[in-house]
Amino acid sequence: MFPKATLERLKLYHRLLSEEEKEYISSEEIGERLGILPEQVRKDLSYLEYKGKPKVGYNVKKLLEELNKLFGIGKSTKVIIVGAGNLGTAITNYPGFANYNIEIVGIFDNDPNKIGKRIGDLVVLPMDYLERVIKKFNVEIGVICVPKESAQEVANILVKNGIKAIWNFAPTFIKVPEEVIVRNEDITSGLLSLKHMLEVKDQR
Amino acid sequence: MFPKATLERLKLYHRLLSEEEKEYISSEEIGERLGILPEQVRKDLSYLEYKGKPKVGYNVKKLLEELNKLFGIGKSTKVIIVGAGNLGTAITNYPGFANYNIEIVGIFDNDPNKIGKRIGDLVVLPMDYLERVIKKFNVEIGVICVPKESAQEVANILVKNGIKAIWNFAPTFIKVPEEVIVRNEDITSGLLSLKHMLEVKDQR
Ligand SMILES: NC(=O)c1ccc[n+]([C@@H]2O[C@H](COP(=O)([O-])OP(=O)(O)OC[C@H]3O[C@@H](n4cnc5c(N)ncnc54)[C@H](O)[C@@H]3O)[C@@H](O)[C@H]2O)c1
Ligand SMILES: NC(=O)c1ccc[n+]([C@@H]2O[C@H](COP(=O)([O-])OP(=O)(O)OC[C@H]3O[C@@H](n4cnc5c(N)ncnc54)[C@H](O)[C@@H]3O)[C@@H](O)[C@H]2O)c1
Repeated sequence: MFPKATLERLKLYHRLLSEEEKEYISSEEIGERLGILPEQVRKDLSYLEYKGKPKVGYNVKKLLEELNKLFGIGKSTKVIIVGAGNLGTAITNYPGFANYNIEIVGIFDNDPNKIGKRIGDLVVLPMDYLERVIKKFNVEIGVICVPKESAQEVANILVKNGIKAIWNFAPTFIKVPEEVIVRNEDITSGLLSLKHMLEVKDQR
Repeated sequence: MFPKATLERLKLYHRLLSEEEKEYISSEEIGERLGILPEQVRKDLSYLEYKGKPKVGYNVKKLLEELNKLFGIGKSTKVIIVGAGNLGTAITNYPGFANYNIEIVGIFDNDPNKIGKRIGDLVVLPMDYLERVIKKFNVEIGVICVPKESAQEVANILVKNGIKAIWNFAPTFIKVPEEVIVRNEDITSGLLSLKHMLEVKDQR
């Protein structure tokens, strides 16, 4: 594990490196730009697996890759939501996803009254824009927030457009090809466990 | 386990018994009212733990208690929701709770534009009705669907009015007395597990 102070400085190096255009950089240069002793910079970077080369310095891309992994920044997962009703809106607005580098890049609906509505930074799009958005952002996960009668039809559209995993909130079983991952979400299980905890408590 | 046909008939007996005022009832009486042979009634009821007494018959209350337990009907758990926004509305409308005998008996908000709005069978009430509804329905569980800035204040109101368990959706830590059960819900964990499943799959 890294000492806390080292971790804080690594975050500074990370920000500097993500804006660096050159291929290699030295500990002297990093130190000068951040007002940190070069010996300290070398000591901090020694905690990483990637080692720099004497006289040449550190490969910016390799350092950045390892720091990205350390901070979980890597490739961010892109998600789209189908169904801009109550649940779809609550999920789109929820700030919790950003912490895990999960980005909601599109929300879709087939109701003309919903299309064009603004939800957070997004605008509700019609279903025929789905393909374009999935391709543009290389979207991997689709979330189903439509009534159960429409769930299978929406799942088919998602699979047809290359979605690899589906988070299904509609209370029904959807059939998808074997290579597509499905997670059926049912928040009632949270309430059930509370109910059981109360019953156990009351019996004592 | 009960044979399927027996289970169906037990449901008929259950409905008949829940309207029966007498203390005891015989298999002949049950059979006559439902058009089922008394031998068949006796055979079906023999699957239960409670046994009737010859000449006296079956104790209606005891039979009903066991059938209630069998069908999970028992005492239904009453729940209220604070925050009639997107999430609160989606939860109130969700049909999944009825299957587990969980009944949402009230939804509250402090925004005048929301008060009076109809959500399913309920009408959004102002916060000062909370005490009355909790007392009237003997409510045990409160659900927090307000922004995180208001979560602690709402938790205090729920605890003051005798709520025993809180289901908290606001992304913040709430402090409650030790005897109150809190479950913090975070649906992002569902999406995170999907993200990890995708990463594992891609690495193969
Ligand atoms: N699993 C859980 O724990 C849980 C909890 C709450 C709600 N739900 C479920 O989530 C779903 C959404 O709930 P809600 O309260 O937001 O409902 P809602 O009616 O507010 O929203 C549904 C939206 O889907 C849109 N829609 C319907 N068919 C469509 C289609 N074919 N293509 C695109 N859009 C379509 C509608 O126009 C509407 O905007 C429901 O199935 C509900 O049962 C699940
Ligand atoms: N944990 C999760 O997985 C998850 C997922 C989605 C949303 N959320 C959270 O759930 C909460 C609700 O989300 P939303 O999208 O429905 O927000 P929303 O803004 O649509 O609804 C919030 C409602 O709370 C009401 N409110 C605010 N302060 C109040 C108070 N003191 N007393 C009574 N009512 C009050 C508002 O008037 C509004 O109607 C937020 O905290 C959000 O971050 C959590």
